[in-house]
Amino acid sequence: MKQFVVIGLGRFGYHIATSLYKLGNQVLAIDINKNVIEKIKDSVTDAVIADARDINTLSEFLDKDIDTVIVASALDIEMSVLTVLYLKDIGVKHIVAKAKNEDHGKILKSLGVQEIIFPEKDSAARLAENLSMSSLIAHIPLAPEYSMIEIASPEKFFGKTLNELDLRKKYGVNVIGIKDVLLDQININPLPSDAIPADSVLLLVCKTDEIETLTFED
Amino acid sequence: MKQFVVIGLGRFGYHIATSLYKLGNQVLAIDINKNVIEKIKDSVTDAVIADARDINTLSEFLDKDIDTVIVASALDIEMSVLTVLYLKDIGVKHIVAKAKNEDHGKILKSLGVQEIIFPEKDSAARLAENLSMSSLIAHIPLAPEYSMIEIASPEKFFGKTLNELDLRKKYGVNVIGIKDVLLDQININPLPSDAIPADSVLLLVCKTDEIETLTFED
Ligand SMILES: Nc1ncnc2c1ncn2[C@@H]1O[C@H](COP(=O)(O)OP(=O)(O)OP(=O)(O)O)[C@@H](O)[C@H]1O
Ligand SMILES: Nc1ncnc2c1ncn2[C@@H]1O[C@H](COP(=O)(O)OP(=O)(O)OP(=O)(O)O)[C@@H](O)[C@H]1O
Repeated sequence: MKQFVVIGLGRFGYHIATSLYKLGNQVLAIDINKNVIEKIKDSVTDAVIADARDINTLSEFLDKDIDTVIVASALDIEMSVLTVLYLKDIGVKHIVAKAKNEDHGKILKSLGVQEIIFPEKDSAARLAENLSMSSLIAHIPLAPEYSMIEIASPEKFFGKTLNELDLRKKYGVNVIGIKDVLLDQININPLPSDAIPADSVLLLVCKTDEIETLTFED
Repeated sequence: MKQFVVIGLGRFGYHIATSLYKLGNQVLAIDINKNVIEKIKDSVTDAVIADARDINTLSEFLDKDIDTVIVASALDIEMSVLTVLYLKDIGVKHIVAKAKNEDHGKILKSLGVQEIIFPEKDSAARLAENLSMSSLIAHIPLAPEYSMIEIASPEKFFGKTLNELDLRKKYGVNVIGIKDVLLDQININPLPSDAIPADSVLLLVCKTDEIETLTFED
């Protein structure tokens, strides 16, 4: 169980605080606005009204034992960079901060923030991936040249086992899962003797530049 | 090659338009602000200055052949919902829209928008996952009970082959990749005869509720 502090509860800050708490961590949420603290107090370990630009207040709530502090407010660059400065002075080891734009990101990096988040850019990049692959249902980049993809099973595979199809030798793909769309079930880590049902989706790992040409033609 | 139109070039809109273009798609970017159009025009197929609230202008640039229109502006809910209404009238088949908050999202859904994006919430949920898993370097949910994780290889595995370790039988995990951290190389879809080097990271698929207990003890 890790201990997190989240400062600034806009949409991003509110969701990171409540998600971390749901995943079983201890979360202290801080915001200058009383209404926001009222709204979040039952969904985190503790929530306090405080001004993050006041180093004395910050030191009251923070010490070196905190695993990670997330500065989730970025509308006001002055507040964000002052808060990061004080966190470094107090001795917080791991700081994550949201950035409003590239320039704000550069300043945070020079202050020693370990992880800088651009929510709009992150979300846009993922959506672009998912939208531009045609027969693909999802595409998760794994390594510089490899990806995990979901692709509809070709008809000629229906009823055949992974052993018979020998997909790794023939097409260089590793089948991680077989989703039966009609039964809404997924067979993860399938055995070589498992068959591919009709109307299924394959979850597989393959080379990224082979995705567009993966048609399973003989 | 798919055809996309992106309306509204704030941070999210700008990044979705340029990412889709980089992935090989045709992208038309629309914004009411001349400066933004100047900035993006070399990074997309075409960029035009137009007011999306004017149905006549929209019909000039859009027709039924467009694969997807992305309404990426959400500061002004009126502009967003009016634009979606006109797109439906023109006959656009697939609409994706960014939402400012949950209420805005509900209105977009009732207008028939197929995909609604909350960039701050999406990005916060992913960050929460990555931060709360201790020895894990990354965690990608695959299915309701399965995940793909990156975990540092335990010392007792160093120098041993996947065959010898028989990880699937002993721990129920499927090793998708072995990252050699020192050489910065990754061996995706490793063979059973491949050995696990020292200072490596395993990319594996396992049951989500077993992640916290995955210590590879005998
Ligand atoms: N000095 C401060 N101390 C503590 N909290 C602060 C301080 N200044 C602003 N905040 C809080 O930060 C939050 C604003 O977050 P942010 O600046 O990221 O704006 P936002 O655009 O609403 O965020 P998002 O895009 O994530 O919704 C507000 O809840 C505000 O009360
Ligand atoms: N009627 C309109 N027609 C076309 N573009 C518009 C219209 N109204 C606003 N825009 C454009 O939409 C963009 C604003 O996007 P948005 O409303 O999402 O704000 P934002 O908060 O800057 O976005 P982000 O959070 O993604 O940075 C601006 O570039 C603006 O010029």
